[in-house]
Amino acid sequence: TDRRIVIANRKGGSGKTTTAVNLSAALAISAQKVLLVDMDPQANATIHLGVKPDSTKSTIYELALGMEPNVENVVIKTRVDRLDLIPAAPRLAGAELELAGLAGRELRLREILAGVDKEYDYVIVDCPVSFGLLALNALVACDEVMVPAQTHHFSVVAIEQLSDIIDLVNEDLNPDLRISGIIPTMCDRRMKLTGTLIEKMESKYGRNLVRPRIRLDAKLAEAPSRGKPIQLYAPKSNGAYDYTVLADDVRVM
Amino acid sequence: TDRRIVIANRKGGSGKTTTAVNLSAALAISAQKVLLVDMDPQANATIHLGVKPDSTKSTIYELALGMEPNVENVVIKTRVDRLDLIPAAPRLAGAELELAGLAGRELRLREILAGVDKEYDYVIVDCPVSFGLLALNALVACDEVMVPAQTHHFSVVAIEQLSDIIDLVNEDLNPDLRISGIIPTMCDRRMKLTGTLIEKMESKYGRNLVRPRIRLDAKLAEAPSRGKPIQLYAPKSNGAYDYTVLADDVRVM
Ligand SMILES: Nc1ncnc2c1ncn2[C@@H]1O[C@H](COP(=O)(O)OP(=O)(O)OP(=O)(O)O)[C@@H](O)[C@H]1O
Ligand SMILES: Nc1ncnc2c1ncn2[C@@H]1O[C@H](COP(=O)(O)OP(=O)(O)OP(=O)(O)O)[C@@H](O)[C@H]1O
Ligand SMILES: [Mg+2]
Ligand SMILES: [Mg+2]
Repeated sequence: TDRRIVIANRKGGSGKTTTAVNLSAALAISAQKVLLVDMDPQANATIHLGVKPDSTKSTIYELALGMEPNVENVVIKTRVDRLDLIPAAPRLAGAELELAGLAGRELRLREILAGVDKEYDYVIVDCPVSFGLLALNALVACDEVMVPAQTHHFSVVAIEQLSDIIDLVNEDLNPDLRISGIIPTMCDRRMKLTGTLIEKMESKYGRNLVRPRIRLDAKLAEAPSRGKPIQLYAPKSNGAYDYTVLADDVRVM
Repeated sequence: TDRRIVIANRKGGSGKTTTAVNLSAALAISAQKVLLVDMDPQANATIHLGVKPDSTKSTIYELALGMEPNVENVVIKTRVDRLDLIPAAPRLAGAELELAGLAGRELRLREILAGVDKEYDYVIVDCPVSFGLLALNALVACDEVMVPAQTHHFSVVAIEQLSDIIDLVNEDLNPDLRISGIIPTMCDRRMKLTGTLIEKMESKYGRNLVRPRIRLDAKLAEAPSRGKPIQLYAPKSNGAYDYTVLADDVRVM
């Protein structure tokens, strides 16, 4: 069965893109066929994988607005075997307004993915931080939400707000959607706040929901400037190790 | 002359709220009269100053939509002498839609501030990360934009995008608006990326525009859970020191 996972968090800079890219790469390296979909007009995931957003003729924007009917014409192979990408670009920002008037505007991504579903073991969707039609499309198209969360004070409230949004989406658009994991990110052992926040998340959401943590590692912040996931940029780093551990955990869930 | 500074950056988690709160507190402690305006429905700045967003009857939302005509009924004194706050609350998210239909919808904050201008030396506005009517109101009401930016790869592109937005705002809504500072945040000396990115910002925007950097300090991340700015929570910390240096630099600009 293929799994469709949206990576979301209303708090900015919580590690969504870093997780979407590196978890996807780790899964692909462990022989899973993975499609990463960039739903953010800032196209950080696209850039992270070495694709220049302005150089791509067809992106999720053209697919969403129907100018490109064939998803095969948009999917790009990446430097990682078995990891494909549907890129984003700045013009995707226009889709928020342009989709607003269309019937079935929340179902665009679901319909696009129906065209490629059989080919992939995992579809991972990187969400923009602002909550609008693009983020809603991601929530409606997927079955699971994973929440990368910095172990800082504002993270808990952000998870609660996301949880409320998911309850609304469950009401009619997508009854099956649920949070399947909270991923503590940028964990710095020297900060006592890290331990405090992880305990808070475990007691609030249950230990089963809290996935293996990702440690703070400068290499994770450097990798995007090389257009590579951590596994290609710094395969022996803590960051590469942690995302491999996370991928193994995600696979046996 | 009073200065109105909006703290903005399209990249999430770049230190906007941490800067808005701690810079405001540092200015107030140095005998400036400061008004901090929270324009983010996530109300992080409000929470950071120890105010519970749900407990406030009147917030920027009521002012923006005219349900409360008097700004004096909304301004709250904070734990820091000379630092006042106009709080935000989750219901502010509704203003994006509700203001959309009104004439002069980008001028609401400018009009509100006209009612208190004389009383303050500084008005500092914390912006939401998503760009919508709330952020636009902040850009139209202020004269300067300061950009806290993590010294990571995606920050440079985010500053360029903000710069393009400011050019658009200059065309009719606010010809005087300009970026008056880029503040490198969460700087970790051990990361060579920090030095690289600061050099990039200096060569692109000029050394004069790059303000004193804020170092990574766990105390800055802990302070919000105590509802205090860094100067009250940990007055001897690097974080408190760095925001004092920044405030002194801002005052002599
Ligand atoms: N574990 C980590 N160690 C060090 N740096 C990290 C780590 N995870 C992410 N980063 C860096 O922190 C910054 C924020 O991470 P990222 O862009 O993944 O967050 P995001 O949630 O996608 O942000 P946005 O809300 O803007 O979409 C990036 O520059 C990234 O490279
Ligand atoms: N210099 C620093 N050292 C350590 N932690 C920091 C520092 N600056 C900010 N933080 C922490 O990093 C997180 C992100 O910072 P902050 O919330 O200020 O960013 P933001 O740009 O306002 O985010 P958003 O895009 O969600 O509004 C917060 O938990 C904050 O406490
Ligand atoms: Mg991102
Ligand atoms: Mg903020």
